[in-house]
Amino acid sequence: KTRIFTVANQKGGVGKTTSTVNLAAALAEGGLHILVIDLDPQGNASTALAIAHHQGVPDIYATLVDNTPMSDVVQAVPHTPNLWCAPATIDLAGAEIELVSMLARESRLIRAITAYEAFHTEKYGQPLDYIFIDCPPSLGLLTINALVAAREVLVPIQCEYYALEGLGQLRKTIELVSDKLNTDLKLSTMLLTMYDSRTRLAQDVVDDVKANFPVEAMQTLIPRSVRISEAPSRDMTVLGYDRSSPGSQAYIAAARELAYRAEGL
Amino acid sequence: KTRIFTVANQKGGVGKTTSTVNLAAALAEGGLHILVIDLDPQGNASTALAIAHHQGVPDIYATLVDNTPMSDVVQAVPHTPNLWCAPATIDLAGAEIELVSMLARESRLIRAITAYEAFHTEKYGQPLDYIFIDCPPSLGLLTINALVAAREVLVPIQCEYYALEGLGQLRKTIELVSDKLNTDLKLSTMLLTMYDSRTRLAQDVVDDVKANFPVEAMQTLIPRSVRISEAPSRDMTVLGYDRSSPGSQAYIAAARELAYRAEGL
Ligand SMILES: Nc1ncnc2c1ncn2[C@@H]1O[C@H](COP(=O)(O)OP(=O)(O)OP(=O)(O)O)[C@@H](O)[C@H]1O
Ligand SMILES: Nc1ncnc2c1ncn2[C@@H]1O[C@H](COP(=O)(O)OP(=O)(O)OP(=O)(O)O)[C@@H](O)[C@H]1O
Ligand SMILES: [Mg+2]
Ligand SMILES: [Mg+2]
Repeated sequence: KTRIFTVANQKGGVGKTTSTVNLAAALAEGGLHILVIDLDPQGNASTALAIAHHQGVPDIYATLVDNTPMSDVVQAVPHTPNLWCAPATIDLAGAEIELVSMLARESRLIRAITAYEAFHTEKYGQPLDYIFIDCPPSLGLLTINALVAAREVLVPIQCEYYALEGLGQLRKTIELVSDKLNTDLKLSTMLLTMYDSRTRLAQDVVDDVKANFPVEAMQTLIPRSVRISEAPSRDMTVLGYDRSSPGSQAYIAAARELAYRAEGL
Repeated sequence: KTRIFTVANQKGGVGKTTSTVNLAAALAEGGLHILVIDLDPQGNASTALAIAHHQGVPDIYATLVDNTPMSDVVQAVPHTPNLWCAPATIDLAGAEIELVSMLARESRLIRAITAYEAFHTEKYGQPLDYIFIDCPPSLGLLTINALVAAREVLVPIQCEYYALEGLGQLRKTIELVSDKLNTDLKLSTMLLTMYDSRTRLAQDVVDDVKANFPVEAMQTLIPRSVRISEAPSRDMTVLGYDRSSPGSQAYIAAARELAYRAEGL
């Protein structure tokens, strides 16, 4: 069964895009078929995967609002076998307001994904193994669509002071969606990012998260690493940019841990 | 005349809250009367200024949606003379959806600010010199309210690769607001944050921003500094936490530069 993750946290800059892109690349290396859906109007995931996403390129906005099939939007990621991406263009910035008054506004993405999964299996002779949906830093209708479409939520948590402040709100939103729109949905995974062993604060956040979320918190910590932040400027994931660096090795280990953790823990 | 800044950038984690809080504290030290309005449902600015903002505390949501006067919401910041804050509680998370169908939905904040300015001058015998509005990482109705209320926009820009990706969208939104809702509004200031001289990338972003925005870009760069990220965990601004640190000195210099730059450059 395809594992569908929504990568969400309304706190900004915590590593949602970075985690989506690097986990996807690491899993694709293992031969699994992976789709990344970019649901952030900034299009950072599309950029990091070197996918064209200037205005005019068919994108996830066209799928959500104009009912363009995802099969017309998804592009293969250059130089990375087994990895595909449905990009976001600047058009997506208008989607939240437009979706407010549309019919079935919360379930447009899940319907598009279900159709695409059948298309992918038909075309490539094997199903998608993972889908990662990269969300913007808010809990609006784009993130709601992602939560309705997914079975698991992966929450990146920056090892900084504000990290736990918004978690209550995020959990409440996930509970609301699983009550009313998607009973399968589960906050299954928390990934600690930008861990800087020089600061006491980072260790406090790690201890806090592991104490409050012993089951969901991943063992693998992602270190703060300049190579991770430089990789997108070379249109590469950190695996392609500097494979032996601590950041790349951490995402490879995290992908392996994710694969071993059973769904619906 | 009171200078009203909206601190906005829909890219997450770029230093909006950190810049709001530390610039405000530095200006207050100089004897100026400063108000910070927390418009982010996460309430990070309220936390950093040690302002109570648990559910039930009168907050900016009450002002925007229930017409509670801001004078009932604003609290003095402990241990910091001349600095006040209108906090955000978790209630604010519902505001964007609720505002969609309300009358004068874009101008609720400006009306509340105008009334509060008169109240402040009456009570303290001097007007507010600066108001900073800390925005969430999105361009929804909360940020629109802030753009309608302000005369200047201050955009923090992280010295990282994705920094320039969303700027087009932000400028477009500012132009729309200044066309239709607030002719005074001007993107007057760009502050480069988390500058890490170890990486080539940081210098590239600085050069890029200075080339594209020669007038708006501030000369002062804010360095990446652990002391800045640790300060909120002690309920202090970085000025209170470690005044002589490079981060604190940079915000003091930036506040001074901001004060010298004439409005409407
Ligand atoms: N482990 C890391 N070490 C160093 N830099 C990192 C790390 N992870 C992410 N970054 C950098 O931090 C910034 C924020 O990361 P990213 O954009 O992935 O966060 P995000 O949560 O997707 O942000 P947004 O809320 O805007 O969507 C980026 O410039 C990225 O390159
Ligand atoms: N100059 C700096 N050096 C080191 N850390 C910093 C610096 N500025 C901000 N930070 C840290 O980076 C993180 C993001 O900063 P901050 O929360 O101010 O950004 P923001 O733009 O307000 O985020 P959001 O988009 O969620 O509102 C915080 O943990 C903060 O402490
Ligand atoms: Mg992102
Ligand atoms: Mg903030």
